[in-house]
Amino acid sequence: DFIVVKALENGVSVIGLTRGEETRFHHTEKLDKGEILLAQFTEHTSAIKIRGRAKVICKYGTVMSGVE
Amino acid sequence: DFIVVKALENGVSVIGLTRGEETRFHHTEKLDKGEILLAQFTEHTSAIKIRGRAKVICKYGTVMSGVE
Amino acid sequence: DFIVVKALENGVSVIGLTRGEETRFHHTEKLDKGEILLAQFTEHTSAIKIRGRAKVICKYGTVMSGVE
Amino acid sequence: DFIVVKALENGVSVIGLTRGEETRFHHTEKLDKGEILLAQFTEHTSAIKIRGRAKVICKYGTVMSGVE
Amino acid sequence: DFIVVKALENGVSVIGLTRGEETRFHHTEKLDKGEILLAQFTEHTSAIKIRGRAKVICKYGTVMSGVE
Amino acid sequence: DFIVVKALENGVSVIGLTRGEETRFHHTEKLDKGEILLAQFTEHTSAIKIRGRAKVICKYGTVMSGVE
Amino acid sequence: DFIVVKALENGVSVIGLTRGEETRFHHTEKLDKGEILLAQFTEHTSAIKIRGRAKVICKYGTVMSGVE
Amino acid sequence: DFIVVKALENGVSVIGLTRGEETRFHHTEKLDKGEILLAQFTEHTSAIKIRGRAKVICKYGTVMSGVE
Amino acid sequence: DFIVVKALENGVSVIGLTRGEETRFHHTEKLDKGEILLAQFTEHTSAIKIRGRAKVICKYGTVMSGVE
Amino acid sequence: DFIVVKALENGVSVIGLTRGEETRFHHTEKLDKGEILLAQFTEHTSAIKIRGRAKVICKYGTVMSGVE
Amino acid sequence: DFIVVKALENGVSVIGLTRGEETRFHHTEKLDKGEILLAQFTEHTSAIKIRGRAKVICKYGTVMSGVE
Ligand SMILES: N[C@@H](Cc1c[nH]c2ccccc12)C(=O)O
Ligand SMILES: N[C@@H](Cc1c[nH]c2ccccc12)C(=O)O
Ligand SMILES: N[C@@H](Cc1c[nH]c2ccccc12)C(=O)O
Ligand SMILES: N[C@@H](Cc1c[nH]c2ccccc12)C(=O)O
Ligand SMILES: N[C@@H](Cc1c[nH]c2ccccc12)C(=O)O
Ligand SMILES: N[C@@H](Cc1c[nH]c2ccccc12)C(=O)O
Ligand SMILES: N[C@@H](Cc1c[nH]c2ccccc12)C(=O)O
Ligand SMILES: N[C@@H](Cc1c[nH]c2ccccc12)C(=O)O
Ligand SMILES: N[C@@H](Cc1c[nH]c2ccccc12)C(=O)O
Ligand SMILES: N[C@@H](Cc1c[nH]c2ccccc12)C(=O)O
Ligand SMILES: N[C@@H](Cc1c[nH]c2ccccc12)C(=O)O
Repeated sequence: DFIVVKALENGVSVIGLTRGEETRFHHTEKLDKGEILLAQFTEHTSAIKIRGRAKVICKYGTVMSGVE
Repeated sequence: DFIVVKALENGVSVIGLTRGEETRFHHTEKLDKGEILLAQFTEHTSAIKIRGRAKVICKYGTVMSGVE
Repeated sequence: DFIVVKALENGVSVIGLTRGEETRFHHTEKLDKGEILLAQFTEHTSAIKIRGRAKVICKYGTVMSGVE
Repeated sequence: DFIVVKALENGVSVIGLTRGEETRFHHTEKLDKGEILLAQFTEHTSAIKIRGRAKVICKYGTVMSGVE
Repeated sequence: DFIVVKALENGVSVIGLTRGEETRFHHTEKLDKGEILLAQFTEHTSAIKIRGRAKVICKYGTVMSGVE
Repeated sequence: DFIVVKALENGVSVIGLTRGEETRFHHTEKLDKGEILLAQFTEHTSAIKIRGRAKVICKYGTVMSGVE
Repeated sequence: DFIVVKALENGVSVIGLTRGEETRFHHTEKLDKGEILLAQFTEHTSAIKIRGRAKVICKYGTVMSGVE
Repeated sequence: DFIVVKALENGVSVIGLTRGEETRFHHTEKLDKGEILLAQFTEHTSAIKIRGRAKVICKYGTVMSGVE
Repeated sequence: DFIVVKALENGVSVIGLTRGEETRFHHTEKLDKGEILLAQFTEHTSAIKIRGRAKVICKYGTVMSGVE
Repeated sequence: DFIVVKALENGVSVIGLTRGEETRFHHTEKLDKGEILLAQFTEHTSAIKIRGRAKVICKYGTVMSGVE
Repeated sequence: DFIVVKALENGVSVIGLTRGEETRFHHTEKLDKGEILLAQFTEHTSAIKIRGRAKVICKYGTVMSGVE
């Protein structure tokens, strides 16, 4: 499984949360407007948090993050 | 399997319940309005509880949490 | 496999029954109105019982629990 | 595989039959009207018998048990 | 794989035939009118015989057993 | 894989042919009118022969055996 | 994978060809009109030849063998 | 995977090419008009060549071999 | 996975390219007009090149090779 | 899983991010206008970032990267 | 997974990029107009680059490479 994040503004954060007993942020990928990140769930990433205005695409369809 | 939670208000809680004989809360991820969390079921998380107004998307479709 | 339970009133119970030769209740998760629980079948849970008014969603669709 | 049973009257029985050379009842779960039980086929349960008025949902659709 | 049998009269027989070199009846489950049995093919059951008026549901659809 | 055979007359034969280098009949299950047999391909059965008037249902649909 | 052969005349032959370096006939099953044979590809059978007028059904649909 | 070849004339050839570093013909099955051969790809056959007028059926549909 | 090649002229070449660090031609199968070759990707073939006018059929549909 | 990137201008970057505890850029493939790159998620690549105007195609459909 | 490339002009390049920590070109297959190459992702090829005017077909559909 992977997700697609397209930034609709500068400074969008795609944050990886650790897999395992403990849950913390292990990486934040910053995206500028128009940039696209395709990111998998992995051995180290079992949850992903999105901050800022972006289009988030996954197997369930498209969801918009951020406040209008 | 993963679920998608989009917070529709500040202070939405996405709570991971432990897998195994014992069932307790191992992590609560707080979301501000507009933030999105994509979270898997994992070796440590076999149930997920959502508190507050949010859009919850999974393979069965979209369900709204919280009281109108 | 997991199911989704959305409580339509306070005090909804989602009860896990043990897997194995013996069948007994190992955990009861109480839900307040509007709260959502997503719960898997697991190594310890091979049956789930729902008490109270709730929307129960699974791969077969949606079923309402509780008495009208 | 799991099935969903919604009791339409009090005293509905969901009976687990043993897997293996011998076939006998290993557990009977009683349901009150409106209660829902989701139950898997398991290492110990290879057949399930339903007595009383209930809605039985599985991958083949919905079947009503009991006499009108 | 499992099948669903709903008895349309009393005394319906659901018979399990043994898996292996030899083929014989290892168990007969009697159903009263309205009762439902969900039964898997298993390590011990590679054929199932139905006697009496019943609705038999499997992945190929519904077939009625018994003589009109 | 399993097939469903519904006898449309008395004396229908469902014959299991042996798996392996040699091909011979290992079992003949006789069905009376209206009786239903659900039978798998197994470690011992790699071909099945049907004699007499019957409805034969498998993943490819329904085929009628016997002469009109 | 299995195929279904329904004989439309007496004397239809369903021939199993050996799997392996060498290809020869290991078994011929004769069918009378109306008889049905369901036959798998197996450890010993990697090709099947049909002679005579018959209806041959497989995952690609129905093909008629024999000359009109 | 298997293919179905129905000969539309006498003398149709279904040729098995060897799997492995070397590619040569290991078997030619001759078909008379109306005969049908169902043949798998196997440990010894990784390519199949058809000569003569025939109907060739596989998971992609039907293709006619031979010159009109 | 396999592909189907139907030659639309004489002298069509179906070329197997080696799997592994090195990429070279290991076999060229010549087809006359109307002949059909069904060829798998294998342990030794990870790319296939087609020269000449032919109909090439695979899971993505039909593509015509050669110059009009 | 793989993605398809078609550059709509010169200088499009397709960046591979490392799999594992650490997340950094391990390779940047530069594409000129019209060039196409098909790239898998791999043992070394668990996220891919796209900079510049391009058409990005994956199992969820097509997304355009870059600013209009 | 494999892709299909049909050259629409002479001199189309289909380039294999190495799998592993390092990313470099390991093979370039030149195609003349009308020639077709079917190429898999492999143990040695985890990305493929296409230069020149060609039709590129994969599980997501058809994309045209090269500049109009
Ligand atoms: N560390 C947690 C992260 C997580 C995944 N899904 C969750 C749902 C809720 C809370 C935390 C999580 C785990 O691997 O299980
Ligand atoms: N610890 C429990 C958590 C759980 C999962 N599904 C449930 C259903 C009901 C109650 C508890 C649960 C388990 O892993 O099995
Ligand atoms: N302990 C039982 C629980 C159970 C699962 N499915 C059932 C159906 C009926 C009765 C009990 C059950 C088991 O694991 O098998
Ligand atoms: N003990 C039996 C129970 C059973 C499963 N399917 C059946 C069908 C008919 C009769 C009994 C059964 C078994 O595991 O095989
Ligand atoms: N003992 C047989 C039972 C059986 C399964 N499918 C059949 C078809 C025909 C006759 C008998 C059978 C076996 O396991 O193979
Ligand atoms: N003994 C044979 C039975 C068989 C299966 N499919 C066949 C097709 C044709 C003739 C015989 C067979 C085998 O296991 O292979
Ligand atoms: N003995 C051959 C039989 C065969 C299967 N498919 C074929 C296609 C053509 C010719 C022979 C065959 C094999 O197992 O491979
Ligand atoms: N011996 C070759 C046969 C083959 C399969 N597919 C091909 C495509 C082209 C040329 C030869 C082949 C192999 O197993 O790989
Ligand atoms: N030897 C190469 C052949 C190959 C497969 N796909 C390719 C794509 C481009 C160039 C070469 C190839 C390999 O097995 O990987
Ligand atoms: N190194 C990270 C890369 C990554 C994958 N998915 C992510 C989502 C968010 C942040 C980083 C990532 C990992 O393998 O897990
Ligand atoms: N060597 C890289 C090649 C690669 C695959 N997908 C990529 C995406 C971006 C950049 C490089 C790549 C790897 O195997 O992972």
